[in-house]
Amino acid sequence: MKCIAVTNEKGGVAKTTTTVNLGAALAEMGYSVLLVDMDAQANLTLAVGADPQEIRVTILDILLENYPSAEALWKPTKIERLHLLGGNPSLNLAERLLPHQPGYETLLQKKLPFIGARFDYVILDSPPFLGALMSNALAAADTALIPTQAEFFSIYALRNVLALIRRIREQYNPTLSYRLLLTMFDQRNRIHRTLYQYLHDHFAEGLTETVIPIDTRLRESAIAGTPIIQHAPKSRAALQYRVLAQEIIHHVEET
Amino acid sequence: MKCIAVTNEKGGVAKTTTTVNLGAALAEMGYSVLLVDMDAQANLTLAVGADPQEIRVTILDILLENYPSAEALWKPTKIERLHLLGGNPSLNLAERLLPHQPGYETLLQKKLPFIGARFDYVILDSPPFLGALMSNALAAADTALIPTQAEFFSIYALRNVLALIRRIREQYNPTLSYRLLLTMFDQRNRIHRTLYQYLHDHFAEGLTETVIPIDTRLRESAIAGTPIIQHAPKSRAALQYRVLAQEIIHHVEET
Ligand SMILES: Nc1ncnc2c1ncn2[C@@H]1O[C@H](COP(=O)(O)OP(=O)(O)OP(=O)(O)O)[C@@H](O)[C@H]1O
Ligand SMILES: Nc1ncnc2c1ncn2[C@@H]1O[C@H](COP(=O)(O)OP(=O)(O)OP(=O)(O)O)[C@@H](O)[C@H]1O
Ligand SMILES: [Mg+2]
Ligand SMILES: [Mg+2]
Repeated sequence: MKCIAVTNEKGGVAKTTTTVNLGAALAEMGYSVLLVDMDAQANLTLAVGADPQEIRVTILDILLENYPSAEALWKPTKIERLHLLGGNPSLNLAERLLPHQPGYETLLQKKLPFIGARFDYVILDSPPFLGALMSNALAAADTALIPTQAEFFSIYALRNVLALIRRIREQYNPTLSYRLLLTMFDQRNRIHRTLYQYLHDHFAEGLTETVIPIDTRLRESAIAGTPIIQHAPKSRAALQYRVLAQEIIHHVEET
Repeated sequence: MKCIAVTNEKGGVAKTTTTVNLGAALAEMGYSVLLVDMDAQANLTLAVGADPQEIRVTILDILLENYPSAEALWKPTKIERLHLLGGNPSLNLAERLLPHQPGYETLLQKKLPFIGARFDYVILDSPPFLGALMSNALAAADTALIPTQAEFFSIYALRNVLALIRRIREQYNPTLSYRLLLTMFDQRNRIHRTLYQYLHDHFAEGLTETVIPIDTRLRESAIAGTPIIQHAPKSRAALQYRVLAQEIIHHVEET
């Protein structure tokens, strides 16, 4: 079992879109995948067509050991081999409840073998906030996948996320690696091209080869509650998320 | 003095871009404006060309009354009549420190007359998180300005933000109004047009008449650390943010 934390403090950089579509691409290739929604917005839950109001047990309940043992922790989605541990607004309480637990940053690291044992991949979608849930995700993960746009605020955000990754690596998770993924890239936009070059110059080995282009079919797939692989199998975004899945498999198997 | 809270749980919907440019448009019209960065990402601080590492006192220090009294709370920016109460990563501690204070949700409401007395407008940029800082912003504000994209996750996020506004209105701030602002609108995109129609049908009187189009000059102005009004005064975005300023003035003066 390998665990991937999709994370970035910057909002709206396609963390959720990457989590659901990377997961669906891995499932299409035959891997069994668990998606975990760690964001109170519950967009990952929506992205697979589930209803946040029907989610009884979230990752927060599991970390606090506060759920009926008979309740199933994850549910299948309409996509074969793709399962969901859903989210709902109660995840907002994490920042208040978790820090009081001893060793709170490694609660997920300890629970993951129990939650993820049956899966080939567990992919965590984190909220846009450098808090307790994000540090849990990084402490538990084999690799952090950091979606970023080729825009100023997104690139500035990298310093804090990479600093957190360094701290978590030193304190809890020595083999934690990371990959930066350029998302919503508009080839025709001069700023995007210039800042992509900047990312290449400053983060060369950390950047994935795969780039996700801007593709309105992804907006449609969010509305449809269906990953792009199923919603528009021949779209540019579907193709690129399949290529990304290949690249991530190589990366996690190597490290 | 009127206070505007620019807020939305959804990440990347142009909260910061709207705060800096609405502020600059009001300053251009002759109003004195204080911008308050309530986000640990400190993007508002960057957007006016300031350095988050040089910010000694943040809004969190003020709410906790934990700052040297001789220190100036705000600094001028390079734009006349536009001032900044800056942010830095220490704002991340707000969710842990504030909830222990008695009546923590109204700390800013009580302090605002002291902080904002000399200004015509105080504009608050909040983080993408339904937490203590956002509720403080809403309890203190005359009106909430909610930037939203014409996209599925953004529209879904409105239910939680409007529910929070209703609660804050009932508990602490009975005259709190709100306005939804469509941002990054791409007229050529079918999904954007369809969901804009949906917003009109479901939120008619709450929606501003002004729409902010997608305009790459805004990406440039973020890099330049200069509001669009100064960076590209004749751009579509500069024009629309000036129109928005007019509309907001009417709205807050009416209520
Ligand atoms: N490549 C793309 N092309 C076009 N639209 C995209 C693309 N990737 C994501 N989007 C859209 O952009 C918006 C932001 O993406 P998403 O919600 O996945 O980001 P996020 O980082 O998870 O946001 P948050 O910080 O709020 O969790 C969504 O409306 C999504 O549908
Ligand atoms: N109208 C627009 N046209 C083009 N780009 C825009 C527009 N408005 C904002 N942007 C860009 O989109 C990105 C998101 O905007 P911004 O950072 O202001 O959103 P935010 O809601 O403050 O994000 P966060 O949730 O991370 O605080 C930024 O890179 C910004 O420069
Ligand atoms: Mg998300
Ligand atoms: Mg912002």
